[in-house]
Amino acid sequence: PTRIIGVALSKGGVGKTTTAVNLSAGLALGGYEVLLVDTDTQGQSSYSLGVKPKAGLVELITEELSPEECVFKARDRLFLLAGGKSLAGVKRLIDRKDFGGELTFRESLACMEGKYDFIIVDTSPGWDALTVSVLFYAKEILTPLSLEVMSLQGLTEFMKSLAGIRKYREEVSLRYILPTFLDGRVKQSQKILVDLKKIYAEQLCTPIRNNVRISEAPAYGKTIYEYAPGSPGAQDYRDLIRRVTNNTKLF
Amino acid sequence: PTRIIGVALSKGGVGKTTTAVNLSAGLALGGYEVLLVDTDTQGQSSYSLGVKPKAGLVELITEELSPEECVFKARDRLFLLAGGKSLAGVKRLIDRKDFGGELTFRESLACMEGKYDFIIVDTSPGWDALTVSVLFYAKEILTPLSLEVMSLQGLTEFMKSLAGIRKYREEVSLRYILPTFLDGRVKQSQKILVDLKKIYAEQLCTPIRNNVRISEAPAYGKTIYEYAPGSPGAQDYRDLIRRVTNNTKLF
Ligand SMILES: Nc1ncnc2c1ncn2[C@@H]1O[C@H](COP(=O)(O)OP(=O)(O)OP(=O)(O)O)[C@@H](O)[C@H]1O
Ligand SMILES: Nc1ncnc2c1ncn2[C@@H]1O[C@H](COP(=O)(O)OP(=O)(O)OP(=O)(O)O)[C@@H](O)[C@H]1O
Ligand SMILES: [Mg+2]
Ligand SMILES: [Mg+2]
Repeated sequence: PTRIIGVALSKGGVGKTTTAVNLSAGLALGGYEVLLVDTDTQGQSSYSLGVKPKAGLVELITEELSPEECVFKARDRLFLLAGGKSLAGVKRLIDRKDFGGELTFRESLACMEGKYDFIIVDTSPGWDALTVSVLFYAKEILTPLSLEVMSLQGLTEFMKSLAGIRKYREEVSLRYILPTFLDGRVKQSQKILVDLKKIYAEQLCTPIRNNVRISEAPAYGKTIYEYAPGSPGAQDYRDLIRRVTNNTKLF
Repeated sequence: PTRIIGVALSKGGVGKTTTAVNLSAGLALGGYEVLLVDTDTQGQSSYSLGVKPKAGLVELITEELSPEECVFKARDRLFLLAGGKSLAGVKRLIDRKDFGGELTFRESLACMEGKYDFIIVDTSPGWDALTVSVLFYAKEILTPLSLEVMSLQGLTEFMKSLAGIRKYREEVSLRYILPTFLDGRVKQSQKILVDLKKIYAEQLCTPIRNNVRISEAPAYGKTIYEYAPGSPGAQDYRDLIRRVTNNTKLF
């Protein structure tokens, strides 16, 4: 069966898109068939992969084009349903529905299941109709978390909201918490990591270190494996792939 | 007349809340009467100031309470209209209006003008009905920008959206671009700063340096001036206050 992982946290700038792109690309390099779905009005997944698809998620939801025409092949075994500004219209569409708005996404993407080993969903920061609809679709949630108190506060709020969703849909659960921007020099981030280990021991992944190569790669439209294969960033994201696939021999 | 400054950029995690809070608090310390309005569903302005108001912007927009009951005194001369999760309902309210949704905010806040020297509006990341409504209210936009390519891409998209708004409302303009997280060690951030100076020379403010004190202060519910008055963060935000007030003798 297809594993559907939503990369989500209402807090902005914690590494959602970076993680969704490098997780998807890493899984594809590992031999899995992957669909990356960008539900953010910023549409930064396409930018990060250096591609400019002419259609994407909006055309799929509005049924303007067939599913085959909406999906863009970004790399070997890595397919993309692009996001972008026109998704703002989809939010309005969902808000105007009198009932069942939260199922919009699930209905539109039903045709994609079975074709891929993984469907990875990048979400926008904040909390709106589209975020809710993704949480009614994904089965596993991966939350990137920068090691700062404002993000921890964001996590607390997000967990409350997720608990609200789970009352209606038990299948969705927080599966992975991925610390990002770990900076050996900053005392605070080490202390926060220790606190996280106490509360979320089961979900906590090996952190992604603060690595300038990661923030440079999108300028060239490359994944971290293509831009700086030997960097700490590439090593840390390979660790994540091994964790998510439960395959320690990968790479 | 009251100056209305929206702190906005669709990109997440660039320092919008940090800037809105420390700009507001700094102006209040400088003797100005200030209202800080938090339009983000994350409601992190209250958290950063260490206060837990019982009412805020939602109760003002829905007219559940009088304006006096919605405004919370956070510090001397610093008043807060708190944000938070229930703002998600306001977005739905705006989306369901058949016309004039974009004026919701302006109508609700009309009663606040004249009482304050500055109204500073913190916005959420992303692009939705609430963001648009703030852009139909604020006259000046201050955009914090972390010195990374993903944020630069976010700025390009945001400028396009702002240009769309200006067709309907000329009074709003991008007044200040505030580089944040300037890290002397990272070559890329220096290069991006040089590029910004070429394109946005007029709007570009003195950067806010990357300073761990800034990310620690919210844990104690303190502004940067209260938590670490001698830190580079406090110095850089005082520079911003002098620039915004055009008063070089302040502090
Ligand atoms: N481990 C890391 N080390 C250094 N830079 C990083 C790291 N992870 C992400 N970045 C950079 O930090 C910025 C924020 O990351 P990203 O855009 O992926 O976050 P996001 O949560 O998707 O943001 P948004 O909330 O706007 O969608 C980007 O410029 C990215 O390149
Ligand atoms: N100059 C700085 N130096 C170090 N840390 C900073 C600086 N400015 C902001 N921060 C920290 O970076 C994180 C992001 O800042 P902030 O929350 O203000 O951004 P934002 O744009 O409001 O995010 P969101 O998009 O989620 O609303 C916070 O943890 C904050 O404490
Ligand atoms: Mg993103
Ligand atoms: Mg904020």
